[in-house]
Amino acid sequence: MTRILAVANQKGGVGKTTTVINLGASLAVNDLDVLVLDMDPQTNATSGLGLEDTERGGMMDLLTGEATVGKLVVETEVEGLWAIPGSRGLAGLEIELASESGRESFLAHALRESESLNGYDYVLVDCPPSLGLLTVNSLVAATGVLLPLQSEYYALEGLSHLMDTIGEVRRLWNSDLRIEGVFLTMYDGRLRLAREVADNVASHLGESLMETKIPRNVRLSEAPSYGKPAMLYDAYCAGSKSYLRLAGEVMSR
Amino acid sequence: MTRILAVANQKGGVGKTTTVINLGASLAVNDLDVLVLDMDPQTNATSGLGLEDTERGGMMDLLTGEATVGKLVVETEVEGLWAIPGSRGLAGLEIELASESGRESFLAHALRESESLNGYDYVLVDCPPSLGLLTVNSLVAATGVLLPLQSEYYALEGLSHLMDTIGEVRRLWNSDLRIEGVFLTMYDGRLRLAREVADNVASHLGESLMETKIPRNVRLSEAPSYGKPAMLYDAYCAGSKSYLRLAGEVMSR
Ligand SMILES: Nc1ncnc2c1ncn2[C@@H]1O[C@H](COP(=O)(O)OP(=O)(O)OP(=O)(O)O)[C@@H](O)[C@H]1O
Ligand SMILES: Nc1ncnc2c1ncn2[C@@H]1O[C@H](COP(=O)(O)OP(=O)(O)OP(=O)(O)O)[C@@H](O)[C@H]1O
Ligand SMILES: [Mg+2]
Ligand SMILES: [Mg+2]
Repeated sequence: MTRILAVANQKGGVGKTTTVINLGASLAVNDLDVLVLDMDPQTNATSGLGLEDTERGGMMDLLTGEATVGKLVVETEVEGLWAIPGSRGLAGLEIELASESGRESFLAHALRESESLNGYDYVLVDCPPSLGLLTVNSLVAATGVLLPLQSEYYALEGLSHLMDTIGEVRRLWNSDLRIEGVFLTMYDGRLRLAREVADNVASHLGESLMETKIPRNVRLSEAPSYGKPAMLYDAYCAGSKSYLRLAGEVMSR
Repeated sequence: MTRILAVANQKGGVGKTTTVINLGASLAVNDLDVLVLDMDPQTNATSGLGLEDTERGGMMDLLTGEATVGKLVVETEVEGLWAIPGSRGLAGLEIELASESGRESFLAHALRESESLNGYDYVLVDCPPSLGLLTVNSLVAATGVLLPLQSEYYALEGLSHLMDTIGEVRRLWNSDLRIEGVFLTMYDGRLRLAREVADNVASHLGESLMETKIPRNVRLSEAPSYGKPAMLYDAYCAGSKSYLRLAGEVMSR
């Protein structure tokens, strides 16, 4: 059974895209077949994988039913890692779909059509920094949610709002949606703020908090300018190693 | 004439909220009267100033015409700095307003009603990480746009898209909208990536790039947990000083 994981958080800049790319690559090197879906109109996951975005092709064609997964999928530089490129035109979708009935289930329908997901062990969906229609579509289509949490005050503040939204989606549209885990990103143990956030989250979330902390590591932010996951740019850096550990944890949950 | 500055960038986590709060405080200590408007449903600018957000009061009442600026404004801990708290309900506004005519001008109308802005030298508008209706409303109402740019690859990649949107707003709804400036945030000169981004922006933007670079400084990220601008938390840190310099530059433009 394909696991569809939405990587979501309405707080901006917390490491959603970096997680989709590097967790995706780390799962693929474990001999798994992984598909990345770029649901963010910024199309950062697309360029971070060295692919071209489009105005209305790629994910837009998938959501509007113009084409199936099989027709849209492209290879990346990592064996076992495929992707459907993002569309800048997704930004207008919120308004275009606003009055359609079933507007929250476009992605779920597209993925259920045909045997599109046969053969993929994991699908990772990169969400935009909002709780609008694109993120809701991702949560409705997903089997689980991964929540990257930056070790900062504002990120912590937004967590309860995100959990409420996940609960609402589970109640209204997707009763099987489970929280795969929350994990800390850009973590620097030397900073008191980071340690405080970690303690706070551990006491509130218990089990849901994953063991792996993704450290702040400049190699993770350099890799996208080469269109590669960190493991192809610098496989021995702390960033690459931490995403391999995260992949291990995701596989064992 | 009141200067209305939208602080915008669809890329998440680049320092929009941190700029609105700390630039606002820095302008206020220069004996200016400043009003902060929190147009982000995350309401981070509201909590970062130690204020309470609401579900549908505050900015939502302003946009829907329920109340004027005079009725909604509250004091902050900084003399000369006022704010209208954010509303979590703004998240639903994109869909609620989608079919209304003039949906892009709700904020502009609200600010033009009555003498609401008399007495303020500056209005700073904190925008959400998207180019949707809330950001467009802010750009239509603004006299100028300030663009915080994180010294990272994805942030640089999104800049041209942001400039296109500003051009479109200028063409369709607000011909006086000018770019007040682009400035680097979370800048660490020891990192090659940061220097590369700085060089790249300088060669493309020339004049629009502001002299002041906001350094990465942990005190800026600690201050919001106390509900204070950095200058009330640690006035001598590099973060506070850099925002005072930025205020000097904004005042002289
Ligand atoms: N662990 C890390 N260490 C250092 N830099 C990181 C790390 N994770 C991400 N970054 C960098 O921080 C920035 C924000 O990360 P990213 O773009 O992945 O976040 P996001 O949540 O996808 O942002 P958005 O909300 O805009 O979609 C990027 O420039 C990225 O390269
Ligand atoms: N110069 C800086 N040095 C260190 N930390 C910073 C700096 N500027 C902002 N931060 C921290 O980085 C995070 C992102 O900043 P901020 O929330 O202001 O960005 P934003 O663009 O408003 O994000 P969003 O897109 O979610 O609205 C926050 O936790 C903030 O405290
Ligand atoms: Mg992203
Ligand atoms: Mg913000």
